[in-house]
Amino acid sequence: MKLVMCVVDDMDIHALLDALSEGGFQATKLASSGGFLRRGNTTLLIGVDDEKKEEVLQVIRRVCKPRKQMVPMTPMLAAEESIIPVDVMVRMGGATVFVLDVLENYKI
Amino acid sequence: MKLVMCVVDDMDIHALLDALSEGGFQATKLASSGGFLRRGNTTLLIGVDDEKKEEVLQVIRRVCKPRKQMVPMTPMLAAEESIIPVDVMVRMGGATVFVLDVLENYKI
Amino acid sequence: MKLVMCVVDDMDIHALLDALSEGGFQATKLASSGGFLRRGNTTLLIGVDDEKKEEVLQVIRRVCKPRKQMVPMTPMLAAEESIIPVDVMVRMGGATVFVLDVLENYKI
Ligand SMILES: Nc1ncnc2c1ncn2[C@@H]1O[C@@H]2COP(=O)(O)O[C@H]3[C@@H](O)[C@H](n4cnc5c(N)ncnc54)O[C@@H]3COP(=O)(O)O[C@H]2[C@H]1O
Ligand SMILES: Nc1ncnc2c1ncn2[C@@H]1O[C@@H]2COP(=O)(O)O[C@H]3[C@@H](O)[C@H](n4cnc5c(N)ncnc54)O[C@@H]3COP(=O)(O)O[C@H]2[C@H]1O
Ligand SMILES: Nc1ncnc2c1ncn2[C@@H]1O[C@@H]2COP(=O)(O)O[C@H]3[C@@H](O)[C@H](n4cnc5c(N)ncnc54)O[C@@H]3COP(=O)(O)O[C@H]2[C@H]1O
Repeated sequence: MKLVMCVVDDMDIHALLDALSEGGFQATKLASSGGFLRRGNTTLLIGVDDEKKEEVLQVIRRVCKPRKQMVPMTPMLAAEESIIPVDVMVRMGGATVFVLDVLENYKI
Repeated sequence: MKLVMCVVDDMDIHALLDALSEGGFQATKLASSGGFLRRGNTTLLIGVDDEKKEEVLQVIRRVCKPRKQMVPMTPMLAAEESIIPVDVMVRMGGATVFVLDVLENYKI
Repeated sequence: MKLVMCVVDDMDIHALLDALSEGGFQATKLASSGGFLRRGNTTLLIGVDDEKKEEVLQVIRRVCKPRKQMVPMTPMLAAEESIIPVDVMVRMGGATVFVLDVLENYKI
């Protein structure tokens, strides 16, 4: 079994959970937030049999479409005296995916 | 060390945390929700020495008893025109457990 | 790639996220709570290239300083009739860190 851990945009989460359920996949949803933008997002845990892992990745690719967006950032990390926001190009949508190996799994 | 990641029903979480503390195990609790029923549940992270992993699984088995329950589901995934709820037999209680390998661990 | 999963005190989280961003590291923040004290804390997920893992651990060590504190605990686990709180010496601050291996990772 593999554990697919993916961080997705809140706007895609309902469509993604529907698509996973339709495919017969089980998932657990954790509320999270991004370290950089400090905006809410969602982290999904999806335990999946090894031979079904590719299919889960395809569901995520199909539902979570990335796009680029200019976001005004107050330069928190820059020198204190400059408070004029700076536009930074960031990704919205899409998904950040980690696949971990599951040594043992149980339904108790 | 192993990381035991388990998803349990909210009704069992206090008894489970007490039983883990009593056994000398440490745990971190994350609020979560199920991908299918969209109901709140709890995900626990339990870092445990290799030789104690079986004991943690026994604590979970002792505290988290599964049962079956009929739940009316509005067929979200079915054809749109039918809004009559359908009874689906689902598991309540119990636990879904993943055991992951920890390469390194630190108490800073 | 490695997944650095660390549980830190809420008081250190802003400084830690700033220090990680400054170092060019990405992170996802999950609200969590401790199994023993039942107080809120924060669990961070940090996906990092293998050769940068040591640097992330240095950032955590630099920002999250542990200290010891006496905390009155009502002995939940002790015999029911005794309700006099008992002082227990616990760690505050610091970090509990797990390093997991990432088999595959994707930016979708
Ligand atoms: N130091 C920096 N300088 C300039 N731009 C920066 C930056 N750090 C992040 N960004 C940009 O901001 C977007 C949102 O990042 P955030 O950390 O809020 O939200 C992140 C974070 O919650 C998670 N994430 C991404 N990579 C991660 C990793 N390696 N480990 C843990 N979580 C990660 O996925 C969310 C979306 O990430 P994504 O890469 O698509 O999109 C990122 C990226 O385009
Ligand atoms: N497509 C489907 N068709 C019919 N019935 C379905 C179904 N998907 C789930 N169920 C049923 O509903 C119960 C609750 O699922 P939920 O996703 O809300 O809540 C789940 C989810 O949060 C987590 N979980 C279970 N398996 C997982 C996995 N492979 N990966 C990640 N999380 C999992 O554990 C909770 C309890 O799961 P459990 O298997 O005991 O019990 C499941 C199962 O009996
Ligand atoms: N049975 C017991 N008897 C006496 N004292 C006890 C105890 N269990 C915990 N403590 C003390 O209480 C502190 C807070 O634990 P808590 O579980 O609330 O909060 C924990 C928990 O959320 C997490 N954590 C620590 N070790 C973990 C592990 N092996 N697995 C999962 N989470 C862990 O990190 C937080 C801080 O842990 P840290 O070890 O620095 O500090 C611990 C420890 O000093």
